[in-house]
Amino acid sequence: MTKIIAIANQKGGVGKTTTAVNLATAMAAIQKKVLLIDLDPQGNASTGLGVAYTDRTQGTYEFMVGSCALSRAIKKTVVPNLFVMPASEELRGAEIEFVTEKNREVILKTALESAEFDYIYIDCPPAMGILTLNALVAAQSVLIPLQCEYYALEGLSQLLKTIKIVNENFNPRLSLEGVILTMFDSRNSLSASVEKDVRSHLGDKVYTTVIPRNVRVSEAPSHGLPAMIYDFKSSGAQAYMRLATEILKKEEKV
Amino acid sequence: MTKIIAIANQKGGVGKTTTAVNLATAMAAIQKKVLLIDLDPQGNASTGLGVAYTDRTQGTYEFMVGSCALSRAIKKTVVPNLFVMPASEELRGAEIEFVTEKNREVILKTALESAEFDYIYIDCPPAMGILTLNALVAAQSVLIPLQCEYYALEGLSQLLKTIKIVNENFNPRLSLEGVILTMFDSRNSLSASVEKDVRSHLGDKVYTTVIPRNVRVSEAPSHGLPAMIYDFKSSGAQAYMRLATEILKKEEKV
Ligand SMILES: Nc1ncnc2c1ncn2[C@@H]1O[C@H](COP(=O)(O)OP(=O)(O)OP(=O)(O)O)[C@@H](O)[C@H]1O
Ligand SMILES: Nc1ncnc2c1ncn2[C@@H]1O[C@H](COP(=O)(O)OP(=O)(O)OP(=O)(O)O)[C@@H](O)[C@H]1O
Ligand SMILES: [Mg+2]
Ligand SMILES: [Mg+2]
Repeated sequence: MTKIIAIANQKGGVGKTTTAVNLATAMAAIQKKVLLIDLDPQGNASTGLGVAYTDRTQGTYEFMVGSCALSRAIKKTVVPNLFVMPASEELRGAEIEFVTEKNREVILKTALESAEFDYIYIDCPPAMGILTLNALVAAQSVLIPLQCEYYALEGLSQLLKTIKIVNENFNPRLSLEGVILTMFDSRNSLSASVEKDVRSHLGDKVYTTVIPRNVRVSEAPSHGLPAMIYDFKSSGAQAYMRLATEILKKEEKV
Repeated sequence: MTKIIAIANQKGGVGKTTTAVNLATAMAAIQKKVLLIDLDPQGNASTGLGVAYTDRTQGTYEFMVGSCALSRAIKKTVVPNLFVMPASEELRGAEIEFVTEKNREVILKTALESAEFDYIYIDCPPAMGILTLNALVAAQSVLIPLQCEYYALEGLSQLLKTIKIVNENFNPRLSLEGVILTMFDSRNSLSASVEKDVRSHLGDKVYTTVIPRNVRVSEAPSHGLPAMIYDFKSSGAQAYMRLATEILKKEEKV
């Protein structure tokens, strides 16, 4: 049974794409068959996995509107077992185009019905629009990257409310997969106070693993590589490996 | 004549709100009458200027749809000469609601016709949707905060294309006010290589002033204060003061 996980947070720059690319890579490294869907018109996940701009003409938009079969919309990556569905130029107009469609929130869910992977991760844009709604309806759970900053913390309660509304109105199986703290900077007290605040409110929904701020993680996309491949020994890559292990352990317990 | 400047970049987390709040404060400190419009449903600029959640019922959305006059939609802030139009809950639904309106891109421009300030800054959400389009149509120029990171650099050429399209189709007076480099980290080479790349492409459109990564800047919002007030001597606050001076010097030359 394919597990579909949306990686979402309407706050911008919190590490959605970085988490999507590196967690997907870590899971593929543990021999899971993984698809990463780039649902953000910015196409950062496509870049992070090295998809050339010329290879993005058939991707997420084309797959959603049915003009391209799954097998043609997905590309191999440098990572064995990891495939990516890139964001084409057309995805930019999708948000406005889909608003007036009849079943606008189930377009992605319907298209994915026959897809067979162990995990499908969906990298969402920084907004709570139709594209992110499609991801939340297609997914069984939501993984929330949370930057250890005040504005990011402020948006969390709104995001949890939105997930509850989607669960009640569109997708009764949608649950919170977990919250992963990102860009944790041990040199300043702000990170520590955000962590304390989130753990006190959400308890074991917050992963024990914390992703540190690590420049090697932000350098990797300029080489079209996940941090795991660019610099496996870096603190950021190692943290994503630990996250994958923690997620798998939690699944075994269920 | 009121100068209206949109602070926009579809990439998330690049410092739009932080630039809007601190530049607006710096201009107000130099005795300009300034309004900051929070056009992001997240309401971060409203938080950054200390507007309580209970004080946000009349704000940007209500002003745009005409259910609230300008004088009731704007609030005083701790900074003399600086006013803020907060983001109310209703703004969350505006993106989808406005898509089907007839003159959907000129709603904000029309509403602002009688507003009299020296500067109006508009803090935009991380997306290129109807709300950001309204800001680009209402504004005379766009100020682009650019985080010194690879994904942020990747989105810049797309953003410049979008500005050109808006200039040609909706707002012939729209120009690029400038690009401000944010969260510059002198400890790593990535920041320096992004700076070199941007200056070589855009020349004097990139401000000489660079905003350093400075934890005091990210602590300030938790106190509902601009960094300029929270810690005036901090490197971040001083950089925003220099930016305001540089912008005013450029205007005098014109
Ligand atoms: N652990 C980390 N250490 C250092 N830099 C990081 C880390 N995680 C992410 N970054 C950098 O921070 C920036 C924001 O991260 P990213 O783009 O993944 O966030 P996002 O939530 O996907 O943004 P958007 O809202 O635009 O989609 C990127 O430039 C990325 O390289
Ligand atoms: N110069 C700086 N030094 C340190 N932290 C900063 C700096 N500028 C911004 N930040 C922090 O980085 C985060 C992102 O900044 P900000 O929220 O202003 O970006 P944004 O572009 O408005 O994000 P969004 O796309 O969600 O609207 C915030 O937590 C902010 O406090
Ligand atoms: Mg992203
Ligand atoms: Mg913002």
